[in-house]
Amino acid sequence: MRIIAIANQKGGVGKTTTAINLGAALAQRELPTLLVDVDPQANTTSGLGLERAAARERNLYRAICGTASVANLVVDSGVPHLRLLPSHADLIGAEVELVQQLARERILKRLLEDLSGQYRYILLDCPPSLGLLTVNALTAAHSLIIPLQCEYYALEGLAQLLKTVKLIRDNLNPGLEIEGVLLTMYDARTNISEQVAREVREHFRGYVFNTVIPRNVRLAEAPSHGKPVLTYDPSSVGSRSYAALAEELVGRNGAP
Amino acid sequence: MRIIAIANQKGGVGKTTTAINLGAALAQRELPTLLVDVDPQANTTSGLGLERAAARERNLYRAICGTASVANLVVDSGVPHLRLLPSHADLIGAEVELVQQLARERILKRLLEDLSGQYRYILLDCPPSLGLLTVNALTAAHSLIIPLQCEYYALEGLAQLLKTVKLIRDNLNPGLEIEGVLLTMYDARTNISEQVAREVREHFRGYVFNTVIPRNVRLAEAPSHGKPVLTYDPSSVGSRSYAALAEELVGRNGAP
Ligand SMILES: Nc1ncnc2c1ncn2[C@@H]1O[C@H](COP(=O)(O)OP(=O)(O)OP(=O)(O)O)[C@@H](O)[C@H]1O
Ligand SMILES: Nc1ncnc2c1ncn2[C@@H]1O[C@H](COP(=O)(O)OP(=O)(O)OP(=O)(O)O)[C@@H](O)[C@H]1O
Ligand SMILES: [Mg+2]
Ligand SMILES: [Mg+2]
Repeated sequence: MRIIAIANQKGGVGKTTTAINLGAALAQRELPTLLVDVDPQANTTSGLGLERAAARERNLYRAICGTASVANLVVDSGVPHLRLLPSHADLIGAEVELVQQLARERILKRLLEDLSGQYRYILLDCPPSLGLLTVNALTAAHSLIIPLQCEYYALEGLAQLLKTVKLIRDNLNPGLEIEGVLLTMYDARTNISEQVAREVREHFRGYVFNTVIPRNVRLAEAPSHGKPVLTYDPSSVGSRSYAALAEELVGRNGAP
Repeated sequence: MRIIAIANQKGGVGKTTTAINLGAALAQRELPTLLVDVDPQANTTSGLGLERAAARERNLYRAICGTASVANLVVDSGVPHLRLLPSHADLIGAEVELVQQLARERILKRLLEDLSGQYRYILLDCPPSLGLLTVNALTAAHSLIIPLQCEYYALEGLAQLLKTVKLIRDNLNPGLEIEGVLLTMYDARTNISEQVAREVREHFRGYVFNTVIPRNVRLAEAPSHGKPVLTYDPSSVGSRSYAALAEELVGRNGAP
């Protein structure tokens, strides 16, 4: 079982889009996959079509409070081999409530230990911040995928994220690896995309996925239908890119 | 003096782009304007070309800790009539440190009171979260601009943001008004943009700015040159849209 956090404090870079569609692409290869929505915005939850009322009953906040076990909170995603631990706005309270708790950074890690052996991959969709929820995800994870929008501000934030990763590695999770930087919303028609892609490959040689996710409107349309793009429009370039990403990822860790 | 928060917990919707370019457009009308970067990502700070070393010395965190007064921390932006109170990654610590403080939600409001009379507009660029920094901005502000990317997830988050605004209005800042919802990154070629724009205008009748900001690559290029788009490419559609937004805003509040 490999737990992968999908994190970047820069907002709107494609974290949720990567969690849902990489998850669906791994499931398509019949690798049992769990998505954990660690963001109080609950976009992974709504992007898979789960009703808000259902998410109010079964969500990560209930596990963090100890009112239910993770195994009882997981729901179907509508895609074979892909399951979901939903989020809900209640999770906003967790950031403040967790501050006082003992071993507050290891709560998610302990919760996921209950699941060992049931899944081949667990993907953690993180909120756009470096607060306690993201720290919990980075402490629970074996590795980290960093979606990076091919634009200026996204590049700026990378140094800060890598500092936080080093802090986590030194103090909480010595085994945390960087699975890779994933270039997203790449638009070959603009100079800015090309510039950022070149700079990232230069500075992070060896850490950048070969697969690049292009800007593709089908990726933005799919969540309004409550489906991954692989189900919504299997022939789209968005689908094919995430399938290629799953192939590259599995190729590295070795599928069963 | 009118203090306007630019907030939306959804990431990447154009908060920073609106703060910098609306600020520059107001300054172009010779209305003295201050930008306050309330986001630890410090994108407004880097988008105006301020070096990280300069921002380390002069930033909002120093004012929050009380080691310097706001008046001594404000710097030039490079644009006439536009000044900046920078941010720095140190501000990440403020969220946890402020939790224990008395009247922790009113700290920014008190700091900005020192400035009354020097500026016609103060714009607060918020981080992508509803934590203590955004709560401080909403408590200090007279009104709120909500940039809304014309996509599904951005629309989802609106209800949660309006709940938080009501909480702030009932408990901390009874005068907080909604200046308006600003549609951003509108792409007339895609159905999703049109769908979201129509839904927002239906549900929030009377609150949506007439000015719509189209997707325009010059807006994404300008920050890598450390300039607002109005300086980087004055004839671009991005520049003209933010100038139109400033005109619409000033028309409502009445310029001096
Ligand atoms: N490759 C792509 N092409 C086109 N649109 C995309 C692509 N990837 C993501 N999007 C759209 O861009 C927006 C931002 O993506 P997404 O919400 O996945 O980012 P995020 O990093 O999870 O945001 P947040 O920081 O708020 O959690 C969404 O509306 C999404 O549908
Ligand atoms: N109208 C537009 N057309 C094209 N690109 C845009 C537009 N508005 C913003 N951008 C670009 O989109 C990205 C996201 O915008 P921006 O960083 O301003 O959003 P934000 O809401 O401040 O993000 P965060 O949630 O991380 O603070 C940036 O790279 C920016 O340059
Ligand atoms: Mg997300
Ligand atoms: Mg911003």
